[in-house]
Formats: sequence, C-alpha cells, structure tokens
Amino acid sequence: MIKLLGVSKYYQNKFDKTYILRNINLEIKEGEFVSIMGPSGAGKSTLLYIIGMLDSASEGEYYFLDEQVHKMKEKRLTELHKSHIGFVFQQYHLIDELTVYENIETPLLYQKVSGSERKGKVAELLDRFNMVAKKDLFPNQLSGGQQQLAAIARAIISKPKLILADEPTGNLHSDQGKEIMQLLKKLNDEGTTIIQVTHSEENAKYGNRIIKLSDGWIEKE
Amino acid sequence: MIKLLGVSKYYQNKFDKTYILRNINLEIKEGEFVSIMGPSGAGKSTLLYIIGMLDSASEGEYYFLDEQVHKMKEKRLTELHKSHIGFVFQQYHLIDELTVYENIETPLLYQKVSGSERKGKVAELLDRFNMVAKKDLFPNQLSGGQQQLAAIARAIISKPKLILADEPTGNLHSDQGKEIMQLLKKLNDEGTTIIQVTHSEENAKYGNRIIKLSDGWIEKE
Ligand SMILES: Nc1ncnc2c1ncn2[C@@H]1O[C@H](COP(=O)(O)OP(=O)(O)OP(=O)(O)O)[C@@H](O)[C@H]1O
Ligand SMILES: Nc1ncnc2c1ncn2[C@@H]1O[C@H](COP(=O)(O)OP(=O)(O)OP(=O)(O)O)[C@@H](O)[C@H]1O
Ligand SMILES: [Mg+2]
Ligand SMILES: [Mg+2]
Repeated sequence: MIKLLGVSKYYQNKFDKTYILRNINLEIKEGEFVSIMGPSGAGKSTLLYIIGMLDSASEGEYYFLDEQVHKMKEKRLTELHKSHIGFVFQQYHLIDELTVYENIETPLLYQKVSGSERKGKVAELLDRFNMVAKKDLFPNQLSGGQQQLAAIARAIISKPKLILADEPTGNLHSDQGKEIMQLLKKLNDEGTTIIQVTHSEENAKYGNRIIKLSDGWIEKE
Repeated sequence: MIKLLGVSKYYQNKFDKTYILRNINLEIKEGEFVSIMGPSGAGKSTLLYIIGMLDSASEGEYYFLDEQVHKMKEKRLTELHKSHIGFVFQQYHLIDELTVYENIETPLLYQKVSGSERKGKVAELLDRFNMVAKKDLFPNQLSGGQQQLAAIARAIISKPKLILADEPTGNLHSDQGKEIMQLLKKLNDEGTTIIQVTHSEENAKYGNRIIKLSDGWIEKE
C-alpha cells in the first residue's frame, strides 16, 4: 500500500541543511498495524506527515497504492488524503470555530453521505466516547483528553483505508487509553491499515510490527 | 502552603450550571510532592489552574501562604503567580513569536537577574535537555516532545517555590520521561513544592501523596 524509496527530508537554513529524515526505505502492506517508536526529535511526526500527504519529502519517491505521490499536484494530494486517510495529530488540531459535533462530522462532508446518516454516525461516536454532553461545546472548552478523543473520532468516522495516529493516547487515563487501542485493533481486524507513533511499549503490542526511528534513520528491523 | 476550603467551579450556560469542581477541601504543605490523578474531564487541569491563580473558583476560599487569594485583585494575583509559581501547561502554551531561548528566559525577566546571569541559566537548561541546537528555532519548528521540554525548562528556570505540572511527560519517550521525573524529585528534595497531574502510575510514585479526582470530587485519601 505504501512504498517509500530513498526518502529524505531536510530544512534549509542560511548556511546548511538540517536533515530530519535520511534515506528512508519502507514498505507497508494493506492491513498491517505498524508502531513507529523513537526518541523526541527522531522524525516520527515528520515521517507520518509525509505518508499522510500533508508534507512532501525533500528527496526520494513515495508510492501510495502504486501511484506516484511525489509527482502529484496539490489538488490530487488533498483529494487522496481526504478520501483515504484519517489523521490523529499529536496536537489534535481541532477547528476552534466549530463545535465538537461539527469537528467530528467534517470528514463526512467530503463524502456523499446524507444528513441523517451523518447525524447517526456522529451520535454513535459521541456516545461511544462518552462525549454527548460536550457536543455543542468548542475545543477550548474541553479537557486535554476530551480534545484527544474528539480528534480520534474525527479520524475514524469515515472509515478510511489508512489511519495515521500520532501518539493517540498521550493525554488519556490508562483505561481510556486501552479502550482506544482496542478500538484501533478492531478496525485493523476489519481491514484498516494503521500506523501509529507511540512512546508506549504497551500500545506497540497491539500492532504486528515495530519500526524504530532514531536521528532520521530507521534501525534494522 | 495551600489551603482550599469548600472550593467549587462551575460554568453557567443558558439554563443551568455545569459543575466542574465540587466542594474541594484540600491542604498541601510546603515541600510536599503531590500527584493528582483521575479520568479525563475530572477537573484536574481546572484545579491546577485555580491553585496556580490562573483562574478563580466560583465558590469557596483559597489561602496561599496564609494570604486570601479569593479576595485578591488581578494585579496582585499576577505578581504572586510570577514570583512564586512555575507552571507546565498540558498544552505547553509556548509563545509562538519568541524563540526557544526567549521562551525559556521569560520568567527571569520578572526577577532582578543580570543579562549574563540569565544567559548562563538558559544555557545550562538548554544543554541539560539537549536542546542547544534548537535555541533559535520557534515553537512550531519543534517536535512535540521538544515543546514539552521547553515548557518544563521555562517552568523551573527561576527556581519557583511551587511547581505545577500538568501531565509533564505525556509526549516524552520513557527514558526522557524518567529524566524529567528525577529532576522534579531532585527539586523537591531541595525544598520545592510540587503538584503534578498525571495519568501514569509510574510518575505518581515519585511523589509522596496521591489525590484522586473524579467528576469534580476528591475521593477519600
Ligand atoms: N521548520 C523546521 N526547521 C528546523 N527544524 C525543524 C523544523 N520543523 C521540524 N524540525 C525538526 O525536526 C525534528 C523532528 O521533528 P518531529 O516532529 O518529526 O519529531 P518526533 O520524532 O515526532 O518527536 P516527538 O516524539 O517529540 O514528537 C525536530 O528536531 C525538529 O526540531
Ligand atoms: N468553558 C467551559 N464550558 C463548559 N465546560 C467546560 C469549560 N471549560 C472546561 N469545561 C469542562 O470542564 C471539565 C474538566 O476539565 P479539565 O480540563 O479540568 O479536565 P481534566 O481532568 O484535566 O481532564 P484531562 O485528563 O482530559 O486533561 C471538562 O469536562 C470540560 O468539558
Ligand atoms: Mg512527534
Ligand atoms: Mg487536563
């Protein structure tokens, strides 16, 4: 499903390049559940952003379902991202001007889903995450963990083929964290490809493969 | 050092009050290292904000070093907060327009610390947290864990009497998380009062007392 060949990412400042990712070669098949681990600053979020088409590599090739992502125009990238990918951001990035309900509903607006069907799906997730009482509040009125749950709900509601989750349980109590991991495992059993960045050995066990990133390099698996 | 008597916090919406904290009675002595635990939405961050004078209670009394906080004017609250308290926010709240160096240096600007002394203290923390290469970058150019480390550095640099840390290791690798907890323990051994909100049983062990918050109530200790 995903093929990265010789992918590098750097930032150019006045005098030199700061390499964040170096010569990444990575293949992930449909249906895998992969955990990316490594120290702070290793490049995990950067790698997830590139896979999720929210950023582009500085060098190398990226094939998504055999299409050449590194050659795509902005419009096609956005289309592909919206139709195939659900992303849980490390900093959530909920939209401040929309209510919790509207935030979670957003991905469904890009699909041809009827109003009543959207209502049912949002209601089901609000109920599952115990957030019904919060549906008309705005993100800044939620606790840290509630924002994380809303971000997760938004990422999974349209049943995307690929879920990218950047530290999805960092602000959750261990019981709630377990519930989220079990939910991801269930989606994976049903065919969803999942790539999570996690610092937790516990969370990594739900997947079937661990990729260790360090200083921009992938360590031998 | 801290005395909360009958403290409550609610938000008023059109028809009713949503109680976030209910009848909190809590005493914390100087030199304690307390961990506040509980599920998402329990009111932990809200309680920490009230203790840190960043928000006020709706009902009840708050005594800080025997002064009546609930009766203070804005100016006095800000003064007391800046001179006595270091706060690590759950969402970091670094200032986007300032570099990492400037963000960490900020608390020292409120003290009568010479320029060269400030430079030395910031340099020492940047080095300790392995962030020297990042000192001239802006917060949005840092990884999640690096932002958390910068937020921690800023909270401890002026050696405040009281450190309030809201989930200080949520985005850190376990080794880095341990380093931070050991650093807090060391500050506590040197006399700093520490109140942390944490979801981690592991982190709670560094303290000498656990307060369990649930639905706005403190459970019997
Ligand atoms: N615009 C930029 N300019 C310079 N360096 C940058 C920029 N953006 C990101 N970086 C650097 O990229 C590196 C990797 O960042 P990334 O967010 O991928 O780390 P990470 O592995 O996700 O870390 P964490 O576990 O802390 O979230 C960091 O060292 C960061 O400082
Ligand atoms: N302006 C507001 N209006 C209504 N409810 C609010 C507002 N601000 C906060 N709340 C509610 O206060 C409750 C407690 O929030 P708080 O941030 O203290 O929780 P928490 O215990 O820190 O949770 P977490 O572990 O997820 O960070 C939440 O249910 C939240 O929705
Ligand atoms: Mg990251
Ligand atoms: Mg909180």
